[in-house]
Order: sequence, then structure tokens, then C-alpha cells
Amino acid sequence: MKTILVIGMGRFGRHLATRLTEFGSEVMIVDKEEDKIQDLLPIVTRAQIGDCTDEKMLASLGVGNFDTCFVCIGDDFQASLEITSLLKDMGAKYVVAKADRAIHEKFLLRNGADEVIHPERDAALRAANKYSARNVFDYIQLTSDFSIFEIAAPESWVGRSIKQIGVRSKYNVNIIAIKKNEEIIPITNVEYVFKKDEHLIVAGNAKASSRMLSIK
Amino acid sequence: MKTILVIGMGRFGRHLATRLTEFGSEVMIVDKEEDKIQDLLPIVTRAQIGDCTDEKMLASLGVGNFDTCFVCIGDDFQASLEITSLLKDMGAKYVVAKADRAIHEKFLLRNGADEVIHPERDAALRAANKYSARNVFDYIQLTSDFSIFEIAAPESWVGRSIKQIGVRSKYNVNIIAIKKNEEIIPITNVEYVFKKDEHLIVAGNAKASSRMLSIK
Ligand SMILES: Nc1ncnc2c1ncn2[C@@H]1O[C@H](COP(=O)(O)OP(=O)(O)OP(=O)(O)O)[C@@H](O)[C@H]1O
Ligand SMILES: Nc1ncnc2c1ncn2[C@@H]1O[C@H](COP(=O)(O)OP(=O)(O)OP(=O)(O)O)[C@@H](O)[C@H]1O
Repeated sequence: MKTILVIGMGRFGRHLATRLTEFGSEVMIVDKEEDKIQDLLPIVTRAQIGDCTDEKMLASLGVGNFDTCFVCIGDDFQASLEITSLLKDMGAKYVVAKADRAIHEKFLLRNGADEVIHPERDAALRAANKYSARNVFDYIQLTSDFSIFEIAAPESWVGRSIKQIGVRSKYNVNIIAIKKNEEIIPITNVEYVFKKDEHLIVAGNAKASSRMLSIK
Repeated sequence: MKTILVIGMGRFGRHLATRLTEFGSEVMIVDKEEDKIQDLLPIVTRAQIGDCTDEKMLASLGVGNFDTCFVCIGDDFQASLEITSLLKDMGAKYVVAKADRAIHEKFLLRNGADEVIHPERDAALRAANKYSARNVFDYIQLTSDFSIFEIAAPESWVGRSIKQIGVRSKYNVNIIAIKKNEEIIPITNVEYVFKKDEHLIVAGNAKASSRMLSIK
């Protein structure tokens, strides 16, 4: 059972605290405004009202006892930076901060954040990949050089199997599943033959992916 | 070349417009506040200042000519709903709206949105999966029943190959890559032998994933 501190009940913080509790962690939430925590009281383990830039207030939470501390404040960047830095000074094991702009990320990482999350940037990248010119239905970047994407099965592949085409050796990608009418069916057999109107869920690095996207 | 309309230059809208332009689409941006579009002028194809709840203003954009129209407004839900509905009435081909709360999604889908995006909710789910009790380093849901996750190689697997373990037939998951010191190496050979301290990138449905996470 993990114990997790979540500071700031904006959209991201609220969803995070709710999901962490759902997955079985003990969650403590803090916000400086009372009305932001009222409706979460019955869901989370503990809740506290207070301004976390106040050292005494933060010290009273016992930050060293939490497995992970989240700072989910966007609009007031100075508060986010101060709280991140104070948490680290007080012995927080692992600090994750939310950032709104790339420049915030640099300062947060230099002042105590072990990791930074960009909700809007990540969602925008996924949407931009999905709606750009290429024949892509969904696209998720796992690292800067490895992605998962959903594409229509190339016409030249219909009626042939993974093995016959030599997908792995020729294109250096991994077909992980087929999508047909919103249902995803994991592919575990290289004898699988592609059919018309199927989408492929493919995994591979950037170079392999762009070659894959240009097959007719 | 796709042509895309993006209304609302908040954090999500700005990232979206920038990325869509980067991936080769023609992008038009609109915001009611001039200072929100100034710095994007040199990047996007066209920019316009105006209140999109005004029918005449929206009609002047020629919304029927865009492949996709995005409504990226969160704080003013009424404006988001009005604009989404007006776009559809004026013949927009495909409308994607950003939502802040689940209740917004319902109204947006009923009033013209073809799709709804929740940036904060999706980012929070990914973070909550990553930091919950289970031995998971990253976790992305592609659909409600298919996910990609990164876990430590189970001790009982170290020194054995995918084929020897019978990963696919026994666990109904697909090992798509190995992660070692931040580098992801696609796995395309079932003779691959797992080593200590490697992470696995695995794809599978919810049932198969939770079985996989409980192996020692
Ligand atoms: N010093 C502070 N101490 C405790 N809580 C704070 C502090 N400063 C801000 N907060 C709280 O953090 C929450 C989130 O702040 P903010 O509105 O900046 O988020 P946001 O980036 O817009 O979030 P989201 O995009 O997730 O909605 C608010 O509920 C606010 O009351
Ligand atoms: N009626 C409207 N017509 C055109 N632009 C609008 C209208 N209403 C709001 N906007 C613009 O939409 C942008 C985004 O609005 P808002 O602040 O609600 O976003 P947000 O949900 O906080 O975004 P994010 O989380 O992406 O930062 C603002 O720049 C605002 O000026």
C-alpha cells in the first residue's frame, strides 16, 4: 500500500487523487481553498486546508513519510516552485510536479522535482499526431524514439500473413494487435492474415514508424 | 495536406496548433484576445481575433472547408458548447472539443462534437497507474480494455526466453520491447532471453495485464 500526498485540487489534481485512491493507495490531499476539497473528503484518506508555501504548514504533514508527493499547481508558478523545493528540503522521497510551459519544467527539475508532467502538452501531441496528414488513427509516444500507433492495414498486406510479409525483419516494427470496430484483439501468432478494413496497432522506433506509414 | 481550425489558444490549443503545423497541416487559429495569438502569428497559416459565439464571425471563417475543427475552451463551458453546436450547424466536417469534466463531455457529444478530449483526466490516469502499488513504471490505456505497460522483468523469467516461458500462449500478452537505461529496444525475436534489471514493455487486455503484474 502506497501513501501519496497530492497538493492542489485543480482538474489534474482531483482526477489524480481520485484514481490513486481507486487503485488502492492511501491519499492525502491539500489545497488552500476549502471548497476545493469538500467533495473529495469521503473519497480520500486525509484532507487538509492550508497554504503549502508556508513551511510550518508543510512540516506538519510529515512529508518524509509519503512514497510520492505531487505538486499540481499551474497558474501560480511561483507557489509551485516554492512548494517543490520545500518538499525536497524536508526529505520528501520522490516529488512529481505538473508544468504548464517548457520553461517551468527546467526550473522545477533544478529545484527539487524528480519528474515533471505536462498534461496539456501530451494530450495535444497525441491529438496532433492523430489528425495530421498521415494515415494515423492514434499515436502515443512512449519515449522520444519509441511510439505506438494505429494505422489502416496497407492494401498490399491484405490477404497475406505477418510471416509471409516478413514484417518484423523487413520493417523492424512489432504488430501488437488488430483493431476491428472499436475492439482490440492482441496478435500472438505470426500466421495471422490481414483482412480489409482492419487497423493495425504497431510499435516501433521513429524511423521504422515513418517507413511503415508510407507503405501503400 | 490537411486544413485545420483551432479555436481557443489556452495551453492545450497552443500546443495543438504548433504541433499540427509542425506535422505539415495548414492551421488557422482564432481567439477572442489579441495577446493570445500574437506569438503564434509567424508559425501558423492564418490567425484571426474574434468571439466565436458570434454567428457572423464564425460564418466568415468558412468552417465547411476545414478537415477538422477543434474547440479548445475550458473555463467558459457555455461558450465551448455554443461554438461546438454552431460549427456543426454551419457544416463543419468533424468537430473535436476539449472537456474539463465528465458532465461537459455528455453535452458536447449531444450538441455537435464528434469527439471529446480530456487532457487532465488522461494525464492523471497515466500518472495514477504509474504511481500506484503495483510494480508498474508506465501505463497507457489505448481503449477501455487494452493497455501498454512497463514493468520489471519478473525474477522467475530472468535467464529464460519468450519462447521457453510461453509468454504469448500462457499469459495472452505481447512483449513488444525491452527498456534498459532509458533506451527502448523493440523485440522481434521469440528467442530473446530476459536479463536482470530489464523492464518489459507489454501489451494486453485488462485481465491479462493484471495476471502479468502478479507474477513474482
Ligand atoms: N500555495 C498553495 N497551497 C495549496 N494549494 C494551492 C496553492 N496555490 C494554489 N493551490 C491550489 O492548487 C489548485 C490548482 O491550481 P491551478 O488553478 O493553478 O491549477 P491548474 O494548473 O489550472 O490546474 P488544472 O489544469 O489541473 O485545472 C487550486 O485548487 C488552488 O487552490
Ligand atoms: N467565445 C470565444 N471565442 C474565441 N476564443 C475564446 C472564446 N472564449 C474563450 N476563448 C479563448 O479560449 C482560450 C482558452 O480558454 P480557457 O482559459 O478556458 O482554457 P483552458 O481550458 O484553461 O485551457 P488549457 O487548460 O488548455 O490552458 C483563451 O485564450 C480564451 O481567450
